[in-house]
Amino acid sequence: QDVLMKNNLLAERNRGYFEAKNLIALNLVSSPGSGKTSLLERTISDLKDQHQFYVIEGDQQTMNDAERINKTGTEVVQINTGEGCHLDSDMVRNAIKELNIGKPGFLMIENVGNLVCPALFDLGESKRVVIMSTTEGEDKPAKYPTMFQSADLCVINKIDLLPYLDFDMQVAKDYAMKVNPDLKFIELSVRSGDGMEVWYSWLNNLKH
Amino acid sequence: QDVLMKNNLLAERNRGYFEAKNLIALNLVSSPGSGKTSLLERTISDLKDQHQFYVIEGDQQTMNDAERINKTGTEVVQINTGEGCHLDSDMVRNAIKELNIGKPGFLMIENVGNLVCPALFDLGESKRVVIMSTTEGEDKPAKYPTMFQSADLCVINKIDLLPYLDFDMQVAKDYAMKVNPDLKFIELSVRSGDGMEVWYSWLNNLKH
Ligand SMILES: Nc1nc2c(ncn2[C@@H]2O[C@H](COP(=O)(O)OP(=O)(O)OP(=O)(O)O)[C@@H](O)[C@H]2O)c(=O)[nH]1
Ligand SMILES: Nc1nc2c(ncn2[C@@H]2O[C@H](COP(=O)(O)OP(=O)(O)OP(=O)(O)O)[C@@H](O)[C@H]2O)c(=O)[nH]1
Ligand SMILES: [Mg+2]
Ligand SMILES: [Mg+2]
Ligand SMILES: [Zn+2]
Ligand SMILES: [Zn+2]
Repeated sequence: QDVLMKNNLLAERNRGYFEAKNLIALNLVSSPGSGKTSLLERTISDLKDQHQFYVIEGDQQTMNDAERINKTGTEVVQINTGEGCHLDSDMVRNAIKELNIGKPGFLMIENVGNLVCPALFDLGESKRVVIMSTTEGEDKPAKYPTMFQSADLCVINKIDLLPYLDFDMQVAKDYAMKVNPDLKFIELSVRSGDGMEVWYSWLNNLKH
Repeated sequence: QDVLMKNNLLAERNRGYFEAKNLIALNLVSSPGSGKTSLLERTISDLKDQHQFYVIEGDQQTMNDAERINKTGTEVVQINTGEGCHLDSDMVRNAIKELNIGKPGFLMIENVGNLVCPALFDLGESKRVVIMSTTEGEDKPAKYPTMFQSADLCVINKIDLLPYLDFDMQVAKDYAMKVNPDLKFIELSVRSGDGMEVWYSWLNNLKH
């Protein structure tokens, strides 16, 4: 596939650019509504005194997510993909140019909510974080394996809802470990704040 | 786009085939984990004495969903799309050949969990049902508009969880009505059974 080859070449170029600017780039992927933007909102509000954040938002339509990030006072660029189902490295390259990159820090790229297509498109990120929520059921890692295989970390969000669900955490992790034995997990709730400190120390460890 | 044109021609052929066999074909689409298979399981168990059901399951990998449908005693075929992110009319045409179509009834096609790409691929269905769950947030119809524009009915599932969420039903419907003023809604919970009878009468009305 020429498209993927071309994308991967540009992704490496992005990776070099991020390295030169001392940016740690994360690619946040999930189903629609798993909580990517909520995680970013809370993370930025809690850590903006310790770290510099830049955000690229990817969605088919609307500025909704960028507006939410904007409220935290962080530099954010919204990419609207139209009928497109994923971000690619060229879109990210163009978006970077619109950001005022000064101090080193984190570049958070929130991808289009889609567990399929974004898995195939390297953006130049140093880490890929897949977010699944307890409300989606345990078997998504098995049914949408490419995404979980390509991720470094799996954040399991909305653990505040566990008392009201039949979700079995171990079953979900086992499904994920089958497709990616190296996958790390963090269980948290953006809403209640449970587990956020584990996510924050994972982020802090990236910087050293 | 040649791909879409070719797909649409085959979709019409499917439509003719379904008409000849007196099948009412539904295309069920949603985010991963909104409850497509759960809705089918409960619908089939409740209505199998009144209607004949056939099911086509679409997923990247696994037989999980087909196995769940199999337990209801219904004819089901699983399509595994691999890296593919949506069902197309050719896949459905091939799958139909594997089903033993005898009596007239409902052909339920559960698409790959993805709010983006399946919107562009007509399968030959007579109705398209988009399922959103209360746990995904209200703004999905605005952020993934093509899917909601292309749907005839929007089932809002998991209303049993409303007491534990900030989800505003009217806000969600307003977002959807903006992109598709003709969209009909049914609020239900597959788990508790609330609203299922409204869905059943919607199905029954299709037959007349
Ligand atoms: N109960 C609960 N709800 C949450 C949590 N995190 C997010 N939500 C809710 O989940 C819904 C979706 O959250 P978003 O942050 O918009 O999700 P997203 O992944 O960014 O969605 P898209 O960008 O549209 O794909 C919203 O209604 C949030 O309030 C959580 O920890 N617990
Ligand atoms: N609380 C609650 N949970 C539900 C309801 N309907 C489905 N679920 C749960 O939601 C999760 C996903 O359900 P599925 O039926 O597998 O969803 P799906 O849309 O078929 O998922 P994919 O085919 O993988 O895209 C499971 O854990 C179900 O138990 C409901 O009405 N209420
Ligand atoms: Mg978002
Ligand atoms: Mg399913
Ligand atoms: Zn795609
Ligand atoms: Zn796609």
